[in-house]
Amino acid sequence: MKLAVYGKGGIGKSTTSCNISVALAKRGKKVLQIGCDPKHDSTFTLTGFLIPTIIDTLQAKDYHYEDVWPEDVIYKGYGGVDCVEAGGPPAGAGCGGYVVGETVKLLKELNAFDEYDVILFDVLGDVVCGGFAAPLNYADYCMIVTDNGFDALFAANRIAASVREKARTHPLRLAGLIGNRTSKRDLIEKYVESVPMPVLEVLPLIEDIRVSRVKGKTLFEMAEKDPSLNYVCDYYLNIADQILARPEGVVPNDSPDRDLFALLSDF
Amino acid sequence: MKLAVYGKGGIGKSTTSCNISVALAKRGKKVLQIGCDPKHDSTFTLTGFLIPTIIDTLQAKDYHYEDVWPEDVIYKGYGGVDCVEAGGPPAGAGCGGYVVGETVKLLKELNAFDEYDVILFDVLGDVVCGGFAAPLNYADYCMIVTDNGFDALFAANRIAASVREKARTHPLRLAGLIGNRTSKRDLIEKYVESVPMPVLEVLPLIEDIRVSRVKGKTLFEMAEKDPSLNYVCDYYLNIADQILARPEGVVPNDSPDRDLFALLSDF
Ligand SMILES: Nc1ncnc2c1ncn2[C@@H]1O[C@H](COP(=O)(O)OP(=O)(O)O)[C@@H](O)[C@H]1O
Ligand SMILES: Nc1ncnc2c1ncn2[C@@H]1O[C@H](COP(=O)(O)OP(=O)(O)O)[C@@H](O)[C@H]1O
Ligand code: SF4
Ligand SMILES: [Mg+2]
Ligand SMILES: [Mg+2]
Repeated sequence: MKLAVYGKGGIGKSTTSCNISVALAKRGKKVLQIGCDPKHDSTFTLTGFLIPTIIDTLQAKDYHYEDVWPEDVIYKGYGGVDCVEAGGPPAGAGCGGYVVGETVKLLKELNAFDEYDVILFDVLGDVVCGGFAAPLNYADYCMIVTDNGFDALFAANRIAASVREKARTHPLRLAGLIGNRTSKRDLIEKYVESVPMPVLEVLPLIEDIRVSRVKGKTLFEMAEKDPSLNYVCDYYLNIADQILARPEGVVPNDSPDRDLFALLSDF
Repeated sequence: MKLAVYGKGGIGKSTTSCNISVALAKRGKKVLQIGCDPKHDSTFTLTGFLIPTIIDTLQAKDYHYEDVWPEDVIYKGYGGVDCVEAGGPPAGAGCGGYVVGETVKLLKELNAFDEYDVILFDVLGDVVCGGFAAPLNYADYCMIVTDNGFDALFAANRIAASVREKARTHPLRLAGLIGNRTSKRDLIEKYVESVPMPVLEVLPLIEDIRVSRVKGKTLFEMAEKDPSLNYVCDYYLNIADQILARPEGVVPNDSPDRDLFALLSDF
C-alpha cells in the first residue's frame, strides 16, 4: 500500500507522517517514509538527524546508479521505519517532479520499492503542479493535512483537485483530511460540507508535539519514558487503523476557487 | 524597472506588494502588478475583487492570442496601479513556469510589458524550482518577505540561492528582506549575519493590515478616511523610496541548508 501525505508548508505534514509511520509499524507493517519537500527534514523525528538527500548522494556518486547501495540512501529510523529524503529541486532551477521520479527510479533499481508493506510519501502541497503531483501516480490513498485557516484549506482544495485529476488514470482515492494544530473546526466543517470527504482526525496544538521536533523524536519514542503521552500516540494509531482498514475513500469534487473564497474567507 | 517579491505562502507577500505598488504610484510611477501564485488573489486589495487569471482568459478564448485585448487581462486598481493575475498551473498538472512564461509573452504581444515604469511580480516562494524562478529572469531586484520563523527563513534562503543562480546570467540583485507580521527580529538578525543582505523594513503585526484584506482595500485607500493609518503607509513608502533610489543590492551567498538548521532552528 502506498500513501501520499500532502499539505501546505509548515502545517505539520512531517510530524504527522513520522508518527503515522511508527503507528503503522506498531501494527506490524514494514514501512518506508519518503520525504518530498525542498526542506528535506521529513524523517528528522525518526532518525534524530538530517539524512542526506537522494540528489546529494547521486551527485556525490556522479549519477552512477550502479555505485549506489541501499544503505547509501535508506536510513533506519525509530520503530523499524526506513527513511529516505528525496529533497527538492536545486534552488532556481530543476523540477520537483524530476527529483521524485529519480527517487522512485533509484529505489526500484535497488529493489527497495516493492519490499515494504507501506510506503508513505510526505509531500509539499503548496503548488501541486505536475512535478509535485508525481507521488500521486504511485499512491493508493492521499491524506491532506490542514488547519482551520483559509490558506491551508485553499491548498487542500488544490490537492483534492489533483487527486480527482489523477484518479481518472490511477487507482487513487482521497482517504480524507487530517486537521492539525487546531481546536476550532468551523472552516474545516464548512469545507467538507461543500467538498465531501472524511475527516480522519483532528489534533489540537499540543506542546509535546512541538517539542518532539526539537528533541528529534516521535511521540512514540517520547512516550516510552513518559507514558502520559500515550494519549497523543492514540491520535496517530487511530489514523493508521483507519488506513489499514482499506477505506472506500473518495474521488473529491473540489470546489471552484471563487466559491472557496466566498465560503471560507472573511472577504 | 522590474521587481520580484518572493516569500513563503501566507507570509504577507500580496498585502505587502499591493501597498508597495501604491506607494510607487504615489511617487509618480506607472505600475503594473502581476500575481504569480496559484491562489491568484495577489491584486485583491487593489481591485476589491478576484480578477480572472490569464489562463482563465486564454482558455475562454481557446488560446487565440489575437482575440485577447489588453482590457481582457489588465484591470485598473486603486491609485492607478494596473493589475494582472497569472494564476498557477492547473492542479495536478502543468508547470508554474509555463504560466509565467505565457503571461509575459501575452503582455509583450499586447505591447503592455514595456510601457510601465515599474512591473512588480508577486511570486509564491515555497518551492523556487525552475518554474517559479521564471520571474527572476525579468527582474532587476528581488525582495523577500519573511517573518521571524524557521520555515519562512528557510524559504528565504532558497530564494536567495535562486537569486545567486540567476545573477550569473541576468542583471538581477537582491534588494533585501522585508520582515512582516513580527515584532521579534532575533532569527532575522541571525540569518542576515550569516547571509549578509539589507533589511529594508520590518512591519509588526498590525490589525488594520489584517482587516485591509477583509475590506479589499490597501492601507492607502483606508487612510483616506482614517488619517491615523498614515503611519502604516509610511512603512511601504519607505520601502518604495529605497527601491527607487536604485540600491546596489547584493548577490547573496546563501547558507548551506544544514547550517541553516543549526543556526535557526531549535533542533
Ligand atoms: N499538533 C501539533 N501541535 C503542536 N505543534 C505541532 C503540531 N503538529 C506539528 N507541530 C509543529 O509544527 C512545526 C511544523 O511541523 P512540520 O511537521 O515540520 O511541518 P511540515 O512538514 O508540514 O512543513 C514543527 O515545529 C512541529 O513540531
Ligand atoms: N503586517 C501584517 N499585520 C497583520 N496582518 C497581516 C500583515 N501582513 C499580512 N497580513 C495578513 O496576512 C494574511 C496573508 O497575507 P497575504 O498577503 O495574502 O499573504 P501571501 O500573499 O504571502 O500568501 C492576510 O490576511 C493579510 O491581511
Ligand atoms: S512542474 Fe512544478 S516543480 Fe516542476 S518546474 Fe514546474 S512548477 Fe516547478
Ligand atoms: Mg515537512
Ligand atoms: Mg498572495
